[in-house]
Amino acid sequence: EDIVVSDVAADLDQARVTVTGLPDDPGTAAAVFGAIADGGVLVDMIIQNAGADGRAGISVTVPENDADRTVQLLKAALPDAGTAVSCEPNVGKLTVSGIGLRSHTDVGARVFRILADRQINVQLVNTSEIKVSILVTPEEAEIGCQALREEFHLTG
Amino acid sequence: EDIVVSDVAADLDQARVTVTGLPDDPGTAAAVFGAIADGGVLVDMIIQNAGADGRAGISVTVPENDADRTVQLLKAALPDAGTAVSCEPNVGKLTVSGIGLRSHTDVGARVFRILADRQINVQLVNTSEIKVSILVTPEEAEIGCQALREEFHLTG
Ligand SMILES: C[C@@H](O)[C@H](N)C(=O)O
Ligand SMILES: C[C@@H](O)[C@H](N)C(=O)O
Repeated sequence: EDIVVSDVAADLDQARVTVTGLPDDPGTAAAVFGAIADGGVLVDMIIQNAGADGRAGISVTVPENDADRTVQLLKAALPDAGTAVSCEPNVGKLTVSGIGLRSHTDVGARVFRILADRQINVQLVNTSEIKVSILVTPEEAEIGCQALREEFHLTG
Repeated sequence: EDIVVSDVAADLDQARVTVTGLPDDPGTAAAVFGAIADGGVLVDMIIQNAGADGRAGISVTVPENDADRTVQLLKAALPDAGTAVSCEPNVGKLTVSGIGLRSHTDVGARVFRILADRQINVQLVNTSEIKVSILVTPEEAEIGCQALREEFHLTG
């Protein structure tokens, strides 16, 4: 019954860099990722949510050691004064994977409920078919990982 | 050399539902996904970017036929007057997959450059290790899919 989730993992060595106020026009994302690629930084997660009032935000996660360089690369590539770069130098990434995320409506809700019950604030969410990744603090990632492994009977 | 990308696909039957102005506090995501799960709607993508001023936005993609129901479920579950639900009833999802996304800094930049060269606006982005999903209009998804398959020599 609980094979719906097969693994829960915590990655504690990432940083989040966010660019807000980007012009929501064709070519902006190409400029942002061109700058990061030219600098040789390997990004892990890329997140852009729907924009508003012609502006949008893009976040990336990178290895902690690349955070400052990514911030510099982006600041040098920003199109205009309306954009800003911010950095959370130390985040924890929780990744929950399993076929249940695809086929059971309640697995996602259970994941967020477990974190809420421990007063863990969800900073960012990113999914693919059978995986959901959630950014929290590194301490919360360890607590959340343990709690989620117990919820889905993965401990031991 | 171009085995870095193994597939490009377009899904034209999705809708995007976005909730903005959510309190960025523990428990909010659990309430949002609890409401969707109680309604029996299967979400495909979940995206939350970093919040600002104590508020955050969450987008989900659902089958087109579930768009109205998802909007109703979310409107009934919203915590306060500062939140709002919007819906894009017909989006196209482009998914590019391959090991190169993990190991080559320039594959992501190439993907966004190809779309920019065709004046395609990136509405939303979501990644996992070896996949990037990009929301555009359905017409742009068909054009983008063709162009990306050519760029990475996948055309049959
Ligand atoms: C914000 C950015 O993604 C923009 N919409 C683009 O297409 O490049
Ligand atoms: C916005 C929402 O994700 C909130 N931060 C939560 O933890 O539930």
